[in-house]
Order: sequence, then C-alpha cells, then structure tokens
Amino acid sequence: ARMEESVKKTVSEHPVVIYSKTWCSYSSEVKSLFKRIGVEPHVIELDQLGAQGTQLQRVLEMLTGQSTVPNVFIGGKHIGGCSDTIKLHQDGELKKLLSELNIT
Amino acid sequence: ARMEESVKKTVSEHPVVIYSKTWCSYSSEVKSLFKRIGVEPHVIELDQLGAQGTQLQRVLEMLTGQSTVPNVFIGGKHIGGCSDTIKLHQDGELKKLLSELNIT
Ligand SMILES: N[C@@H](CCC(=O)N[C@@H](CS)C(=O)NCC(=O)O)C(=O)O
Ligand SMILES: N[C@@H](CCC(=O)N[C@@H](CS)C(=O)NCC(=O)O)C(=O)O
Ligand code: FES
Repeated sequence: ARMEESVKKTVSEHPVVIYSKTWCSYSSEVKSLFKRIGVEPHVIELDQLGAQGTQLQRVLEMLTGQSTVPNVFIGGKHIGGCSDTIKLHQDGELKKLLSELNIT
Repeated sequence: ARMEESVKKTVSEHPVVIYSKTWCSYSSEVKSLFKRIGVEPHVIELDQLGAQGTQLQRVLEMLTGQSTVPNVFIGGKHIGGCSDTIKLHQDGELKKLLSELNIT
C-alpha cells in the first residue's frame, strides 16, 4: 500500500516517468527516445533498488497490468512499454500528447 | 579453461548459437529472427544456469570482447549482438552467410 502510494505520487509529480533497468536495451531505447525529443524523463532504475526494486515491479504490475520494463507513464497516465511508446511516436501521437500536457 | 573449451565446442557443433537471457527482449528478437528465416538456433539461456551462467558470460567476453547478450555465433564465427545480426539481415548478408555454410 505504501509503495502503491509512492508510485502514484511519483507519476503525478513528474510529467514523464520511466521504470527501467540499467542493463536493459529496451529501457535504454525508450530513455533516449524522450531525450531525443527534448524531454527529460524521471527514471527509476529498478535493478539498483535491490529487494525494493523487485517489490516495486510487482506493485507496478498490480497497478498497470504490466509486469515488464520499461514501464512508461506520461502525465500520470500509464502508456505501456518500449514498443507502445515507439509506436505512439511513429503515429505522431507522442509529441501531441506531450504538448497537450505542456511538457514540450 | 574448461568453460572456454565448452564454448568452442558448442559453437563448432551447431551452425547457429545464441547465448541469451529468457527475460531479454533483444534476445527474443534475435531468436525469432532466425526462426522467421527458417533456421533453428541452438540457444543457451544464461539466466537459467545460475552461477555457471555468470561465468559463461565472462568467458564469452574474454573470447569475443562482447560482454552483453544476445551473443550470436554462425558457423563457429562470432557475429555480434542483436543490432549486428539485424543489420546483417537488412543488408542481405545474413541469408548469404547461412547459405554459404549450407545452413539454409
Ligand atoms: N513489448 C514489451 C517487452 C517488455 C519486456 O519483455 N521486457 C523485459 C525486458 S526487455 C522484461 O521486463 N523482462 C522481465 C524482467 O526484466 O523482469 C516492450 O516493448 O516494452
Ligand atoms: N547493441 C547490443 C546491446 C546489447 C546489450 O546491451 N545487452 C544487454 C541486455 S539488452 C546486456 O547484456 N546487459 C547486461 C546483462 O544482461 O548482463 C545488441 O544489439 O545486442
Ligand atoms: S533486457 Fe535485453 S532488451 Fe531488455
């Protein structure tokens, strides 16, 4: 419950949040995508948080239905993973979403 | 030394060898690429081998200079990772290489 609250707080406080793992290329791809379009994401590296990271990943699955990384939130809303985010960008929807939220 | 020999044996006995991790999307991508072109790769899932897997990954780094997964061998020759293999395929070089070795 406390972790759940902490996730909700994090995604409401930062326009773009990525739950990631440092060794994961899909996570790297999505991090650099945002940087390429001029947005600085708030990144949480789950593998650097030990047991807490494992718990956090479980809480995210509970909240979003997604058990994998990267797990992306924009404007507090769950977006999905790497493929979802890239597809959104290819459809022109990502920039649209970010500008509607005055993120970029 | 024994693990080094085991790697050399494995890559000489199987036309396509992929050192992989079960949770890794880059590893999944390269495994499915080969299946798509009709080649059954010999896959070693490093994360399923416990401490041996960690050692194996170190030995591969020693042998190939590559510390990451997926680590791909064709005809006993070190090819590279996911991006390298995909690029080879996009250049038409992958199928060429496989047919030269009578793999497909
Ligand atoms: N299609 C998904 C794939 C997500 C996925 O399979 N992620 C892997 C890492 S690449 C994962 O979370 N594996 C389990 C883990 O690391 O706990 C995406 O584009 O994000
Ligand atoms: N560009 C390389 C990236 C390889 C890479 O960074 N692999 C990651 C997993 S996606 C890795 O091995 N991380 C360290 C580890 O898992 O031990 C490729 O295309 O294969
Ligand atoms: S761990 Fe390899 S792509 Fe995520």
